Amino acid sequence: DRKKIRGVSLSANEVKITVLGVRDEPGTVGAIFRPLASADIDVSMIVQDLSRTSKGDDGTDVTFTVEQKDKDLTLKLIADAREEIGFREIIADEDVVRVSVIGMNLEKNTGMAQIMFDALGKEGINIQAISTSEVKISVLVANEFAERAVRALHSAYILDAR
Amino acid sequence: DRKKIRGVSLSANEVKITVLGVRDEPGTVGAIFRPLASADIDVSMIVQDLSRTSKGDDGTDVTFTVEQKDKDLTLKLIADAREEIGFREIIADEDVVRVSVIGMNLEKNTGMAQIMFDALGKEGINIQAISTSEVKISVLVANEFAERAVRALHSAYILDAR
Ligand SMILES: C[C@@H](O)[C@H](N)C(=O)O
Ligand SMILES: C[C@@H](O)[C@H](N)C(=O)O
Repeated sequence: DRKKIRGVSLSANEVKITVLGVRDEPGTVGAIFRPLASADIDVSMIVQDLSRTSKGDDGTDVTFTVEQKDKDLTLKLIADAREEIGFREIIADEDVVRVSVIGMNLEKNTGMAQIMFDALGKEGINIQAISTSEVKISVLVANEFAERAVRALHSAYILDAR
Repeated sequence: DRKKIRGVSLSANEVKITVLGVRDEPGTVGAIFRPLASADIDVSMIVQDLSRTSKGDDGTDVTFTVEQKDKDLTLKLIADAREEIGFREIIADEDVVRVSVIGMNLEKNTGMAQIMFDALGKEGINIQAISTSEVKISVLVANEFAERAVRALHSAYILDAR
């Protein structure tokens, strides 16, 4: 039932921000996003995949995306909050695009995610970040792969034939 | 407009699986989830927040959750695929619960995520993983915080008063 996937979307105006070595204690991500929320900066995707119990005490990493127009302010606000957040380094990567497959009841549907990953893998497209939900599976890939990714996913989910 | 959040959900039957030091090349996550999909193992949440360009060439990490009954088979299948995936270590953590706030149009709504993070931070609840989407913001926290997290979020989003 690849039919569960209704479409493929591309979000090309995003900048990937990764805060590395964040103090892995209660309150830290609140400290990252509070100034961004106050400044009305839209954050599209937030992913964190580890915590200190799995990685040791040198902090953990958090990735999120903002619109290109908000990149500089985002970096400034996070740098200003350095003491409160506690981080080692912050990276901004403009060379990303967010590719998503959209549907319903995707949670617990391992097969739907695997089709996406295999389709991109076969095209030699490296996946930089992953976030999943009931209605959407999103990955970040380099800009240069945007069109190839969309075509590969259309084909993998047999969207062209419908 | 905390009213955008309609409810808080708790998913307590989940085991957090983290594959550490995964070969950060095209096809790798496909190799992780293909055997799980074939074995009909439901995967609820998949998060990856880094890729080699931000972390160096020692691989990256991927976290996902499965039901407790599937823990042993999941570990076995991934160990069997070790050559194809290429990873350093795999960790299973049963002491987690997934807490989510549910609503609509949550993407790009930084304020809604920040309320959740601040509420948990104030309770001293450490966030182990984060995944966001248009309809749900999910975090993984230790089992012991399950009830406290739900109460704190109900209060933060003023859900009790409605
Ligand atoms: C790293 C970050 O998520 C931290 N654990 C927190 O709870 O805010
Ligand atoms: C780490 C993993 O996501 C890898 N980059 C892949 O594309 O499969």
